[in-house]
Amino acid sequence: MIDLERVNRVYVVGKGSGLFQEVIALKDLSLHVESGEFVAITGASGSGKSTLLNILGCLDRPTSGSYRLDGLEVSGLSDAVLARVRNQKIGFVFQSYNLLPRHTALDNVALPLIYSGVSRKARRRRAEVELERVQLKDRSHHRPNELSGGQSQRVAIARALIQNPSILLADEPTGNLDSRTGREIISIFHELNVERGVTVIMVTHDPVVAAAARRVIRLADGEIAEDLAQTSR
Amino acid sequence: MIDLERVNRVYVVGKGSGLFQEVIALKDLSLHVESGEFVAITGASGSGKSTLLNILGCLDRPTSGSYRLDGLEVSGLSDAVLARVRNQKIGFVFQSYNLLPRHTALDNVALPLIYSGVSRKARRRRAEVELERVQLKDRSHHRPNELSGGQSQRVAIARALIQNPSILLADEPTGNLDSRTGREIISIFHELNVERGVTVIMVTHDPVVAAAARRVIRLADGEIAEDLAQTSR
Ligand SMILES: Nc1ncnc2c1ncn2[C@@H]1O[C@H](COP(=O)(O)OP(=O)(O)OP(=O)(O)O)[C@@H](O)[C@H]1O
Ligand SMILES: Nc1ncnc2c1ncn2[C@@H]1O[C@H](COP(=O)(O)OP(=O)(O)OP(=O)(O)O)[C@@H](O)[C@H]1O
Ligand SMILES: [Mg+2]
Ligand SMILES: [Mg+2]
Repeated sequence: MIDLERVNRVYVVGKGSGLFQEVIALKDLSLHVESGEFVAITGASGSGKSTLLNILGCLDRPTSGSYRLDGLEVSGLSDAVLARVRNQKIGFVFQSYNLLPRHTALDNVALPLIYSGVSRKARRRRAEVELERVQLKDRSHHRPNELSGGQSQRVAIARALIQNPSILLADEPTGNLDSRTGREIISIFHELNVERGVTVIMVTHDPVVAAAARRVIRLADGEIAEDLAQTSR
Repeated sequence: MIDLERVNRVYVVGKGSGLFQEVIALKDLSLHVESGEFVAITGASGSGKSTLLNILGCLDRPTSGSYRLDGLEVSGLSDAVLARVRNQKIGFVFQSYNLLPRHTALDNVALPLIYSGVSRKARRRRAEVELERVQLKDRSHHRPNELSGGQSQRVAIARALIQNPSILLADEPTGNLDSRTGREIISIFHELNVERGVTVIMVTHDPVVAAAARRVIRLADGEIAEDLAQTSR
């Protein structure tokens, strides 16, 4: 269960010559998401979607305001505890994938399992299963610079899923995928949500993808402009 | 004018333990594009689109076959001459942007003009114009890690346009843009094509974006599966 209350996120940017500028990426944002929801976050480029998702994923902290995740106040946690919470509960698909460039697809997907102390043999086996699910079985030994854009994106997705997280946060998960491959990915998310109760929150620019969610939240200039329930298609 | 004849591109990938595998990314592909055309290249993830675009952009050489660009056989050119041809004729938008991480948006956009010996003052002025055109005037001093995904994409687009290239090659130019911003970018491409005769070849997964082109080429497994003229919408 996710509870953001009056969250602000201010970035400070150097303009050179000792000058600085503030960017208010999230403005007094409050949001409640129940366990098991399937939410799409939409909005113009620069409206604050990735900033919001990074805070939800415990990768960034609000400048002010509160974030309660399953009853725990995140701002009160040390970095070490936060990392453990993240590793156990959250699968995150980054907008720019963040794969390790000198490791194969297989090793990239298996990475989260190292932190949870899974044996090398079991990590390998589970990573193969996840890669097969996103149709990349025959690319498992390729490194990121030997993969197409959409293949890299799918490796990032497989890595987010390997720990069976209870919360899946995905930032533009189909941005580099053709429509058919994109639909396959969204049906994986849908299946996890419906069959295993995984909470799914995905940022997307694609109206077809947003239509698969049961709730669509539109951001504009760091605020929630719209929050609508819908029948998932 | 672009003439590919029986182009093959084979990648060799190490599988570990001294084993290697070949990936045939383009198979005996032939393609003729006249000056001033507006072409969309579509196809499944991994079908060879970026590989094709990189060869067209003189960023990669075919394993075999011929590429004549405005009558010049590209495979016969030295790397130095190839770089000059590229700088003078071609604007390239990369699927993963390839911005310089420690430089501002303004410096990234101005970069191609350094190679053509433009003065610092003129570079700055022209870069500001291009950034304004993609609605990023107030982000010019941000570095790539201080930009949203779609803002980085637009910086890459502005950089591709700053030299007034005669050929614009764009790899998924709207993948991280909301529909409205994406339409603004495509109308810039359309305007360049119609008013200045720029040859535009863009890879896209978005059927709405592909509809703006006058010719759509669909790749499948490294080959041209379909090549259709259409009325641009
Ligand atoms: N450097 C490389 N070494 C080995 N294989 C590669 C390399 N680059 C690409 N490939 C492989 O070649 C095939 C074509 O790649 P390419 O990047 O052209 O696909 P694409 O059509 O652009 O895909 P996407 O839509 O996902 O971006 C893919 O199957 C990919 O795994
Ligand atoms: N580290 C940073 N420093 C300064 N400003 C930043 C930083 N990161 C993001 N911003 C700014 O904050 C705003 C929101 O960024 P964010 O990445 O959340 O947007 P977004 O909605 O995900 O956009 P897109 O759809 O283009 O990915 C943008 O205007 C961006 O320029
Ligand atoms: Mg974003
Ligand atoms: Mg590609």
